Amino acid sequence: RTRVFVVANQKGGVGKTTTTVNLAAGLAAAGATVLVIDLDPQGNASTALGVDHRVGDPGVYDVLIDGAAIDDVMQASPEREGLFCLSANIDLAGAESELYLAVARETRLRTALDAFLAVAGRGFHYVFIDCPPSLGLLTVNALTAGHELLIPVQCEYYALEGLSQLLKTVGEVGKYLNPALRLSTILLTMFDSRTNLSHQVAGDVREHFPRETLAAVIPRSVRISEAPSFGQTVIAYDAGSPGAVAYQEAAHELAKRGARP
Amino acid sequence: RTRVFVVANQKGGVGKTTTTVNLAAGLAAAGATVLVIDLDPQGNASTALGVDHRVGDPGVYDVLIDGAAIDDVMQASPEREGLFCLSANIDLAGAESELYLAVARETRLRTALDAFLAVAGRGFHYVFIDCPPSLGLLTVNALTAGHELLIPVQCEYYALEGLSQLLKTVGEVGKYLNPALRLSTILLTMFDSRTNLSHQVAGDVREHFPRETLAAVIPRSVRISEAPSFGQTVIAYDAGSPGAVAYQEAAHELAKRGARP
Ligand SMILES: Nc1ncnc2c1ncn2[C@@H]1O[C@H](COP(=O)(O)OP(=O)(O)OP(=O)(O)O)[C@@H](O)[C@H]1O
Ligand SMILES: Nc1ncnc2c1ncn2[C@@H]1O[C@H](COP(=O)(O)OP(=O)(O)OP(=O)(O)O)[C@@H](O)[C@H]1O
Ligand SMILES: [Mg+2]
Ligand SMILES: [Mg+2]
Repeated sequence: RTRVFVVANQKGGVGKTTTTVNLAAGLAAAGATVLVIDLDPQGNASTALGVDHRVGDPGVYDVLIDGAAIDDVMQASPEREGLFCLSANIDLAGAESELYLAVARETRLRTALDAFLAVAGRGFHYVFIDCPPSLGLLTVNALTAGHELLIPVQCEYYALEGLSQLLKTVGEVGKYLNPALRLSTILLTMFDSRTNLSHQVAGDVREHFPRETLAAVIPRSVRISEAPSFGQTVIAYDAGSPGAVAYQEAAHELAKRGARP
Repeated sequence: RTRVFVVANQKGGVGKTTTTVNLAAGLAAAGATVLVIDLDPQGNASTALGVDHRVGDPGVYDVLIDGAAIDDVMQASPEREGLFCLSANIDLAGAESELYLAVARETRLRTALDAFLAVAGRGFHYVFIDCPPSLGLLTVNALTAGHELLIPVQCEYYALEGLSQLLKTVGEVGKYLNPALRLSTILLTMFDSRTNLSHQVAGDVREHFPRETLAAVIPRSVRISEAPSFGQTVIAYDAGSPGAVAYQEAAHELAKRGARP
């Protein structure tokens, strides 16, 4: 069964996109077939995976608004065999308003993803959905379509402030739209071992979420932030760098944990 | 005349809140009277300014939804004389949906702010509105109420991707809701002089926006990210640190430039 992860956190800049593309690449490097769905109108995940996403290019907007099939619009990432992307372009910025009064506004992505995984996507091992930094209809569509929630938490003070709001929304989606959804994974990102703050936040998060928080911690590393400017993930850009190694470890740990019953 | 800045960028984690509170504190330290309006449901600016913003505390939600007067709900920051905050709490997360079908949904903040500045707030020199990382109704309310747009740009690759979308929204608000609005200021944040990426992005931004981009550049500095955990701005937490000095310089430059005709 395909594991479908929703990568969400309404706090901005915590590493949602970076985590999505690098875990996907790490799993693909280990032989898995992986689809990344870019639900952020900025299209950062599409950029990092090196796929076209200019105005007019087919993408996730067409799936949500016009009912296009995922396999008709997704693209293979040039980076690596087994890595695919359903891209986002600027049209997606209007999707939330367009969905607001539309029929089945919360379940459009789930309908499309279920249809994809039943036939064309049967061979996919993982799907990662990269969310924008808000709890609007795009993120709700992702939470309705996903099986597991993965929350990147930046090792900074503000990191914990928004978690209760996120978990409240997750609870509501779980109750009314997707009872199977559960918080399975928390990944600590941008950890700077030289600062007390990083250690404090990491300690707090592990205390509150001991089972969910991965042992692997992603260090702050400039190679990670350089990679997207080459249209690559850090796994391809500099496989031996501390950031790439950490994401490979996290991918391995994620695979090993499996979807717990 | 009071200068009203909207601090916006839908890219997450670029330093909107950090810029808002530290410029406000820098200007207050120089003797100005400053109001910060926290429009982000996470309430990070309220936290950094040390004001209460638990569920049920009066705040900007009451202004937007119930028409409360700003001077009735704003609080003085304990940090320094002349520094005030109209706080945000978790209720604000529901405001965007509530506003969606409400009368005058885009102009509520402007109506309240104009009334405040006409009487109770006449002595205020600056207002800064901290926006969430999205271009929804909260940010539109801010763009409708503001006179000047200040965009923090993180010196990272993704920084430039979202700017065209932001400027498109600004153009639409300018055309239909607030012709006086203009992009007056761009501030480069989290600059790391050791990386090529930082220099490249800074160079790109100055080339595209030579007049708007401040000479002052904010370095990446751990003291900046520690300050909010003490409910302080970096100006109060560690005034001699590179981050505090840079924000003081930026505040000074902003004051000197004045609201150009
Ligand atoms: N471990 C890391 N070390 C250094 N830089 C990082 C790291 N992780 C992410 N970054 C950089 O930090 C910035 C924010 O990361 P990213 O864009 O992935 O966050 P996000 O949560 O997806 O942001 P948004 O809320 O806008 O969607 C990016 O410029 C990215 O390159
Ligand atoms: N110059 C800096 N040096 C080091 N850390 C910084 C700097 N500026 C901001 N930070 C830290 O980076 C993180 C993101 O900054 P901040 O929260 O101000 O961004 P934002 O744009 O307001 O985010 P959001 O999009 O979630 O509203 C915070 O943890 C903050 O403390
Ligand atoms: Mg992102
Ligand atoms: Mg903020």
